[in-house]
Amino acid sequence: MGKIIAIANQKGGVGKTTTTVNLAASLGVLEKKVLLIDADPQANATSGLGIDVESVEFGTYQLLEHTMSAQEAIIKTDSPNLDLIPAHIDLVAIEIELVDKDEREYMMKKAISHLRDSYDYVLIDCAPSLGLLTLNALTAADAVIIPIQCEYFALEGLGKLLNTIKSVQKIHNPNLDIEGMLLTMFDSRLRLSNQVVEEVRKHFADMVFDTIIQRNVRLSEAPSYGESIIKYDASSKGATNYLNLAHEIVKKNKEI
Amino acid sequence: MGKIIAIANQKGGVGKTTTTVNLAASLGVLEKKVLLIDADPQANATSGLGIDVESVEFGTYQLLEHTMSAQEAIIKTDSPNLDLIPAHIDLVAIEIELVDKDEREYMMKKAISHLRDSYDYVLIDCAPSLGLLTLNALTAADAVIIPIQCEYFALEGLGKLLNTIKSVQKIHNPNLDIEGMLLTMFDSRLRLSNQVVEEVRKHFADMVFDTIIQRNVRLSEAPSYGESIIKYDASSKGATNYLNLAHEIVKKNKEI
Ligand SMILES: Nc1ncnc2c1ncn2[C@@H]1O[C@H](COP(=O)(O)OP(=O)(O)OP(=O)(O)O)[C@@H](O)[C@H]1O
Ligand SMILES: Nc1ncnc2c1ncn2[C@@H]1O[C@H](COP(=O)(O)OP(=O)(O)OP(=O)(O)O)[C@@H](O)[C@H]1O
Ligand SMILES: [Mg+2]
Ligand SMILES: [Mg+2]
Repeated sequence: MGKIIAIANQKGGVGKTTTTVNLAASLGVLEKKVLLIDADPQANATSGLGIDVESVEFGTYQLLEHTMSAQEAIIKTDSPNLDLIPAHIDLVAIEIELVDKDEREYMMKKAISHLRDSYDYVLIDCAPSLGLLTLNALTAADAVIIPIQCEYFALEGLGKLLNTIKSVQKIHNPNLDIEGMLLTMFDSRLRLSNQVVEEVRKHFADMVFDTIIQRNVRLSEAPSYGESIIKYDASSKGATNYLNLAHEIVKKNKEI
Repeated sequence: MGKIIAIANQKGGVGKTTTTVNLAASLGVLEKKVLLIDADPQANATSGLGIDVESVEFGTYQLLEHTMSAQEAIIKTDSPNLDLIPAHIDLVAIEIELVDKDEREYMMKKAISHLRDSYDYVLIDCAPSLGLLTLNALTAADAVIIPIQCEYFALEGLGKLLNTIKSVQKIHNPNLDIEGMLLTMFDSRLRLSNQVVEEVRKHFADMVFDTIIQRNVRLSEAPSYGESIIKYDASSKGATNYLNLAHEIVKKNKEI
């Protein structure tokens, strides 16, 4: 029985896409069958996996409108054991399209729940917002990974995100867990970086993954080649960090 | 006659808030009268100027709903010559509130156009999205500054943003100019950083500011003290970069 995990944080640029793409690729290396759903109109996860966004004809938009099944929307990637439902720029319009539907928060859940039978992990990359698109991902998910950049502004928005998760748990998805908080872009030379790690570990203790993702330029180079870090530079610190994260998550979810 | 400038880019974490706060403070140092409007529900510009977001009772939300005039919503900051209209978490709801109004894109424009008489510059910090809130800012503005992080994903979204600006110019605001593209978080030691600068200068030539904002940890430390970079560390590279940017903009807009 597979697990659906949303990667969400309304703060921009904290490493949501980098985490979704590289965790998905790392789980694939550990022989897990993985599906990545790009739920961000920016379509960075789609291009980060080497797919030409301009040529995408269908994907998450059709999935949410229920004009196409998940099976029909799934495409293969070069990354072993990793499939993708791509995003397209039309996804920007989905929030206005869904606003008047009765079950507007449940469109994703209805479209993907059965995929737990064919994948070990379904990872959903979210946009930097807490709008209807992200609400759909949180309602469909079993758990959420919260990337937290080791910067001051990243701490500010955490309270708001946790409140949103609580209200999703109350109203739409009582089973929603927090898979973990992931510290990203950590630079051990910077006092601020160390302060943020200390602060987050103090407040959230065992909700925080042991694995910390360090700042590593290879991670920001990989998407320009349309490759995950595993394919681009498996010997890099970034690859080691994300493989460790994959191990940590698989270990935690032993029963999968 | 003052100028209204929106600082916008739907890509998250590219330096919109850092630019708005520190450019506003730098223009204040150059004896310009400046108003900063925080149009992002994250309220990072508000907290970055030392205002306690939890204690904010009114601000950009009331401004857009027209339940309070700009004058009533303006508060003073510790930064010389810099006033603020703060954001509050209720701003998240404004997009749904405005959707059914006839003139939904013009609510900001109507509320702030007269402020050109009392300020030299009105800077609007936008959220990482191209929704109704950002559309309001682009419709109200004379020009837009586009921060571009020296990273690969930052280039990807540029086309979409320029298309949005074009459609705002066509439908809502024919006078909207591009004040400039600002390269941010530049690290001269990184090949990727240099490639992005080259690419952007090649494609956009004189639309790109001469001033480049370098990656500088003092810029990310300052908001944790609620201070602009000028107040926090006027001798830092970050302060020098933003003061240079302020000079460049004032020179370009000589007639103000
Ligand atoms: N550990 C890291 N080391 C170095 N660079 C990183 C790291 N993680 C992410 N980056 C870079 O930082 C930028 C922001 O990361 P990313 O785009 O993954 O964040 P995001 O949260 O998905 O952004 P958005 O809010 O726009 O969706 C990207 O250019 C990415 O390549
Ligand atoms: N030149 C710089 N050098 C070092 N750090 C920087 C620089 N500019 C911004 N930062 C840091 O990078 C992070 C992202 O910047 P900022 O929050 O200003 O981006 P943003 O575009 O406003 O993000 P959002 O999309 O969430 O609104 C912040 O933690 C900020 O302190
Ligand atoms: Mg992303
Ligand atoms: Mg911001």
